Amino acid sequence: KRQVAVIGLGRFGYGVAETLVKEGCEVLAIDTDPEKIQAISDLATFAVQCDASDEKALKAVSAQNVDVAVVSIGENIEASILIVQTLKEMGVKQIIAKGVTAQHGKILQNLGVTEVIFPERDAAIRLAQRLISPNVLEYLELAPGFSVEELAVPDHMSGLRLREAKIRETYNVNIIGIRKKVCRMVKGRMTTEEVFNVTPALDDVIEKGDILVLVGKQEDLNRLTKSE
Amino acid sequence: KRQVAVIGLGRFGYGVAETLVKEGCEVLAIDTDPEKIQAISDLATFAVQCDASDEKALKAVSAQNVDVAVVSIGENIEASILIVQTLKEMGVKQIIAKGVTAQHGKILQNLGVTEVIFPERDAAIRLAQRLISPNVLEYLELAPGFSVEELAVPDHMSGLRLREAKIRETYNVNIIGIRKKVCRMVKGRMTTEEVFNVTPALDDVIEKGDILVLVGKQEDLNRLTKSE
Ligand SMILES: Nc1ncnc2c1ncn2[C@@H]1O[C@H](COP(=O)(O)OP(=O)(O)OP(=O)(O)O)[C@@H](O)[C@H]1O
Ligand SMILES: Nc1ncnc2c1ncn2[C@@H]1O[C@H](COP(=O)(O)OP(=O)(O)OP(=O)(O)O)[C@@H](O)[C@H]1O
Repeated sequence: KRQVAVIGLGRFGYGVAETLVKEGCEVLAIDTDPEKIQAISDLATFAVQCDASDEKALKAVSAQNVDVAVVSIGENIEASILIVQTLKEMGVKQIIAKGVTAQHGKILQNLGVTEVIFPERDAAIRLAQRLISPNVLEYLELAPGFSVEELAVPDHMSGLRLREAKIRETYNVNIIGIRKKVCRMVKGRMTTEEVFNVTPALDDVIEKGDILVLVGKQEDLNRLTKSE
Repeated sequence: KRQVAVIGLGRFGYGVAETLVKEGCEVLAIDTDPEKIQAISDLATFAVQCDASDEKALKAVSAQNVDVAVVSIGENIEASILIVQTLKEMGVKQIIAKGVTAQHGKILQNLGVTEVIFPERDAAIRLAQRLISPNVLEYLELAPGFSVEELAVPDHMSGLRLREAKIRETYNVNIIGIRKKVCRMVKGRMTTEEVFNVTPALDDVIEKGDILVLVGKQEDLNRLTKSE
């Protein structure tokens, strides 16, 4: 089972620690703030209140033995940099650090972190993509220039078979799934449930209210999603 | 062209405003901090320094005319709530608000925002999923229980045709793409480039270093990604 140190229990760090614990990982949680340590102490394998830029403190909790360290310290860029440097010197193989600014990110890259994450910026770009194309419900860049997007079925395609909607021919994007809302009677009450068709066939009918899951080049997706 | 108000230019809000402007949207950027307004004034259609919880101030900049308002205020939960309430009363149809805590998010939902976003928490969950399955490079929940994951080709599959790797038969997941690194000579120098095969065929060969893009039920994906 993986051992992960999470240093800095802000909203990002806390979320990482909490999710890892739920999935059965061993988590060493470190923060200077006793309230944060208190909040996570029931969950974490080991929760320690200390200043992570202090190498003695990190050695005292065997931080060098973890598989991965996640450093999530925002306001104090200097602390973030010192902690990453210390972890590198201690031999921690995989270090993932939250970047606060582009420049902070460059410094972390130069120090040799495995990955810099910009959570707010990533979320901002994804939201902006969805606002630009109002029918796009979700967006993920799969590879440079290629994305997955979820698109609400446009009115003019409602009631057509996939074959008739000619999405692949017209726009050069693949439909990799269809999310349908299905009404069922459960114990005498009408409930709506979502069904995900992960192997869409050309004779499947798409209807208003369904969501198409598409993969393709960004410019091809844009031609489809922005024509709605 | 869509008109979007972005209120609160922290890392999330600023990212939204910047991306929207790059994509050609009209952005009304609002913040109390003159430095933030200065930073965005070259980009934004209209950048205003004011307290967004002041209804007169919002009316003075015609905030009620936007298609969407994004409220991204973190530290001051009260201000976030007041601003959302004011925008609702002004008739802004679509309001997207950043949530700071789960309870803050519930209050925003009860006020009738279109969507609450938890950028740090979303990024934390995605990172944690990738840490749990070390060969998973990307993760997106497509629909309840279904995800897209990007998986590095496991050693035992290297050199096999997709047909021989029997991924769909064994794990019940679809391969919707293959990311390959391709070496080319450009002007006498060796460069690596990534090529994305968005229509993988059963006779395509997968090799160590390639990345498979997979779609399926989370438990089926886990059987594959965690067996590596
Ligand atoms: N030297 C340090 N050693 C250990 N923990 C620290 C240190 N410096 C700061 N922290 C902790 O890191 C946590 C996150 O820091 P901060 O709130 O500055 O980051 P943030 O990026 O704004 O967080 P968020 O993820 O909520 O956006 C805080 O709980 C803080 O107590
Ligand atoms: N009443 C207000 N009216 C307008 N802007 C405000 C108001 N209150 C706070 N702001 C601005 O909102 C911005 C974001 O606020 P804050 O830094 O508290 O949020 P955050 O969630 O921590 O940000 P981040 O997105 O960086 O994580 C700041 O630039 C601040 O000046």
